Amino acid sequence: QAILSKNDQLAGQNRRQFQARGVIALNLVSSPGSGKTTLLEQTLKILKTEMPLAVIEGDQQTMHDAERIEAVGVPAIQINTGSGCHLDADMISRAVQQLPVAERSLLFIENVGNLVCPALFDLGEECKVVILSVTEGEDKPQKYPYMFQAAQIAVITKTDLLPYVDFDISRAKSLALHVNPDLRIFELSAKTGLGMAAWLDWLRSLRA
Amino acid sequence: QAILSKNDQLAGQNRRQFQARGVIALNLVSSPGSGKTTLLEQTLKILKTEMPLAVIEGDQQTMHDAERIEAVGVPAIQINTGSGCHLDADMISRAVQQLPVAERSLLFIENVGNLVCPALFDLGEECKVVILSVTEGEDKPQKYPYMFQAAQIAVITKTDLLPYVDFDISRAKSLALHVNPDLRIFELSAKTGLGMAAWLDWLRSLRA
Ligand SMILES: Nc1nc2c(ncn2[C@@H]2O[C@H](COP(=O)(O)OP(=O)(O)OP(=O)(O)O)[C@@H](O)[C@H]2O)c(=O)[nH]1
Ligand SMILES: Nc1nc2c(ncn2[C@@H]2O[C@H](COP(=O)(O)OP(=O)(O)OP(=O)(O)O)[C@@H](O)[C@H]2O)c(=O)[nH]1
Ligand SMILES: [Mg+2]
Ligand SMILES: [Mg+2]
Repeated sequence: QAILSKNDQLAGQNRRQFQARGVIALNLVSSPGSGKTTLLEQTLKILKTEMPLAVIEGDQQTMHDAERIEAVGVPAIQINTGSGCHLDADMISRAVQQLPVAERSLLFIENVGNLVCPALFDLGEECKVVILSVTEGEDKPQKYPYMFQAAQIAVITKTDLLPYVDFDISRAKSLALHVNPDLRIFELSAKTGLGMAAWLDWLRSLRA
Repeated sequence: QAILSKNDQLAGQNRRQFQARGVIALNLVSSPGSGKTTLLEQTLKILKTEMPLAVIEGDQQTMHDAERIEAVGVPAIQINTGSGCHLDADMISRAVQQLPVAERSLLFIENVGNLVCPALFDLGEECKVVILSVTEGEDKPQKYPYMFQAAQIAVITKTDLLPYVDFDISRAKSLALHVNPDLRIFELSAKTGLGMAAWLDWLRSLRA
């Protein structure tokens, strides 16, 4: 318990610093391989001509995801957690010091791929975005409810694969809303671009 | 650290009890939705006429997975971990007391969907089987190395989806072997049955 309350204090500090500079921080959480980095790549390619952007990447090992983001032309920093299963507020406050985060930036934090532990750790973000791919099965909101309750936004990804998998998208959405009635849900394919417009519009509205 | 060593003691007790009764326990670990329960359903349908079987299911919430196993006609017990992110040896020793595990059974333990935390917790199993679906991307062994190092077996699932995803199966295998040269790797689709024969033969060889 003491770990969480110390984390909450640091998260509060992060949040105040972000708000003072008009920085909107989003915490992207999902299972491993749900498509967080692919969604970011396609999102940043479009938004980078409209607003300042920055990315903090969290993984147990490798620099892969930060390198993919830098290849799009957006500043990114990689945090390696080792055997750790989530990012915490202290890691974020250190990372932000090494990253060029301009005023009124959209700051994306891609968490370690884990649908469990990151639900408990506030990073100081504006909101949590939980990403669920159509290949994982529609029962995840019921089986991993804490993450869907902790999030404000849900993005159902890889919808281009719907013809090939047994995934009932309306059931997945109603199960998610049952666990968290306030969730706003987007459906998209970062690969084909289908559904990206509504997601991009929502991101633009955050800085309005 | 004290938590792990207490867990290791209990795991040792479990292991001795399993060995004394000729029970082979396997710990199935993966990301959420990689196909653990589907693989179990198809495996048990075939093996249930050949040997005694039992299943311990681990999830944050719901009885779904145990119900799916019971529908196949194999005894199963569901452990709900709440906000907990992994099964531990104590949960297993309690569950085994409530489950009819016959002598020389194959006991499958389906862990909570999480590619991080379960790598650290010995349950008393004979070996860990890490499951990676082709929809998650081939870089998972590098990005989540601890789980691939802790496992003895890796199963690449959902190979029926290969025509529709960017997944280089030979690269995934070489990345996995780079992290753990002793891994034995199976490739299969529980949906179409492709590759299941080699997996079933390996399971049969455990009791020989
Ligand atoms: N068909 C399809 N595949 C996708 C889509 N988005 C991502 N993928 C694939 O899904 C796999 C994982 O994608 P990533 O973007 O690396 O996933 P991630 O959530 O960032 O993974 P981690 O950071 O390792 O947890 C890759 O093989 C991608 O090509 C999509 O919209 N459609
Ligand atoms: N195409 C295809 N889909 C599969 C296969 N195996 C499982 N699936 C699908 O993958 C999704 C998840 O399957 P599950 O078996 O519930 O996965 P799981 O690993 O047990 O999930 P959790 O217990 O929630 O972590 C479901 O939609 C299944 O239909 C397969 O071999 N091929
Ligand atoms: Mg990623
Ligand atoms: Mg399951």
